[in-house]
Amino acid sequence: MGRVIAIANQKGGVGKTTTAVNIAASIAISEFKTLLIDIDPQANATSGFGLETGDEIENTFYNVMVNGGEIRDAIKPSGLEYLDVLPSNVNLVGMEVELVNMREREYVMQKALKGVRDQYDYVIIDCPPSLGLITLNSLTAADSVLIPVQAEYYALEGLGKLLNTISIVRKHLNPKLEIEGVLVTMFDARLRLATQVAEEVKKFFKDKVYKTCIRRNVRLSEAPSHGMPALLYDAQSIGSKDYLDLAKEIFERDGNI
Amino acid sequence: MGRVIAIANQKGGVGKTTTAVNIAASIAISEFKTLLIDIDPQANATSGFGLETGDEIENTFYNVMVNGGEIRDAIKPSGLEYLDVLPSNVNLVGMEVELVNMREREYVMQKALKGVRDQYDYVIIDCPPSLGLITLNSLTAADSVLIPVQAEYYALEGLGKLLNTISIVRKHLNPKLEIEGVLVTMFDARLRLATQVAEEVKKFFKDKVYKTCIRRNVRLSEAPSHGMPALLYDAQSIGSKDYLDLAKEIFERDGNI
Ligand SMILES: Nc1ncnc2c1ncn2[C@@H]1O[C@H](COP(=O)(O)OP(=O)(O)OP(=O)(O)O)[C@@H](O)[C@H]1O
Ligand SMILES: Nc1ncnc2c1ncn2[C@@H]1O[C@H](COP(=O)(O)OP(=O)(O)OP(=O)(O)O)[C@@H](O)[C@H]1O
Ligand SMILES: [Mg+2]
Ligand SMILES: [Mg+2]
Repeated sequence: MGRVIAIANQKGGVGKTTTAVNIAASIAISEFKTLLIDIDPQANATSGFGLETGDEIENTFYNVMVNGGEIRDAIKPSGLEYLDVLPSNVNLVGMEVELVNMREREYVMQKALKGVRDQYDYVIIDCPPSLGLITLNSLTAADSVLIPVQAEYYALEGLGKLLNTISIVRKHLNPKLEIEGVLVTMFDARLRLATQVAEEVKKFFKDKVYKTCIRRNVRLSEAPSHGMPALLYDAQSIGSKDYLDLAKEIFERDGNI
Repeated sequence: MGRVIAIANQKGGVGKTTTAVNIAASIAISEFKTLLIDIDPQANATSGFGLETGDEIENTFYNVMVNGGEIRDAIKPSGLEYLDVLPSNVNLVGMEVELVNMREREYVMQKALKGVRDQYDYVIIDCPPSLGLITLNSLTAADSVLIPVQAEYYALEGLGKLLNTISIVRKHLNPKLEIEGVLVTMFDARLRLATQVAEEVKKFFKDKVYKTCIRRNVRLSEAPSHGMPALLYDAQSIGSKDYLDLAKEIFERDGNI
């Protein structure tokens, strides 16, 4: 039975997509069957694998969510053997407004995923930078949420609101929702601010914080322009190694070693 | 008659708030009367000036937009003589849903600003990372939009969609909306990727791109933790100087020198 992990944080630019793309690739390379879902209308995770976002509605996740289409038709190969991708689609922009008037609007994704959960070991969902209905749907469908936190001051500010939202979802929509872990991203050890923020995060989240911290590494931001995760673009890079370490830590917590 | 400039880009973490806070301060220091409006529920621009976001509804912009309250009651001093701030408020999170069912929902902010536009030379609006109703309201109320673009690959991807939205707003909601300018942010000249992205931006936007480019500078990300813009935190910093140069460029384009 696949574990569904949402990558969420309403603060913009904290490394949600970079984490979704690279953790999905690192899990797949360890031969666990993985599905990456890009539910952000910006479609960055989709282009992070060199896939088209397309503007027709047929065979897209939008079609699955809004018109009850088959999820199997929307899934595309990633170029990595054990990894499939459910690409984003420009129509997703209108999804929040469409969802507002649907019955059980927070459960639409949970229902859509019923058909595929047992075909994957891990399902990773990349969320947009907001706490709107798309992110609420992802948190309701997920078993746990992985929270990337950029090593910057503004990134600390939104954490309280995110935790509030998670406990509201747990209380009313998805009682099993846990925090998978908190990941410090874009960490530059030369900056005092980065060390201070990382310490604050550890004080606040204690053992929920991964021992692995993703260091700032230009290879991570170059890889998407080549349409591939860091481990295919430059396997020897710091960025690629950090995400492989993160995957190892996730497996250890799951007893998958 | 005040010029209203929205700082917008749906891509997260590209420097919208850092630009809004520091350009507002740089304009005010040149003795032009300035109002900074924080319409992002994250309230980063509000804390960038050390102000409280508060959770009561009285005397907030939410109250002005949803209940027709007086905008004058929601404006707070910033600590800089010629700069006032209209702080964000936690209730703004619910604003998008409230707006969906209001009459003329895209014009609510335009109407709310009627009472104050002529008391300021410049009104700066910090937008959230989305193209939802809050950002649409800001683009409808604005004379022009300043687009920060982070010197990163993913930041290039969303520009087409943002330009689409701007032309839709110009066609149906606000015929006078112009592009104030495109600002390259977090530029690190040592990285090939940054130079490549900056060149793409110049090719795409031509003379709309400011000559001033905001360099990556840790003082800009330290300043918000002290509740002040960079020019008060460290006036000699690269970040502070870059934003003063940007203000000068804006004045030259306006003939305000
Ligand atoms: N560890 C890292 N080192 C260097 N650059 C990074 C790192 N992580 C992410 N980046 C870059 O920082 C930018 C922001 O990251 P990303 O787009 O993954 O964040 P996000 O949270 O998904 O943003 P959004 O809120 O828009 O969805 C991207 O250009 C990305 O390439
Ligand atoms: N020129 C710069 N040099 C160094 N750090 C910067 C610079 N500009 C912005 N930052 C930092 O990068 C992070 C993202 O910037 P900021 O929060 O202003 O972006 P934003 O577009 O407003 O994000 P959001 O999409 O969440 O509203 C912040 O932590 C900020 O302090
Ligand atoms: Mg993203
Ligand atoms: Mg912001």
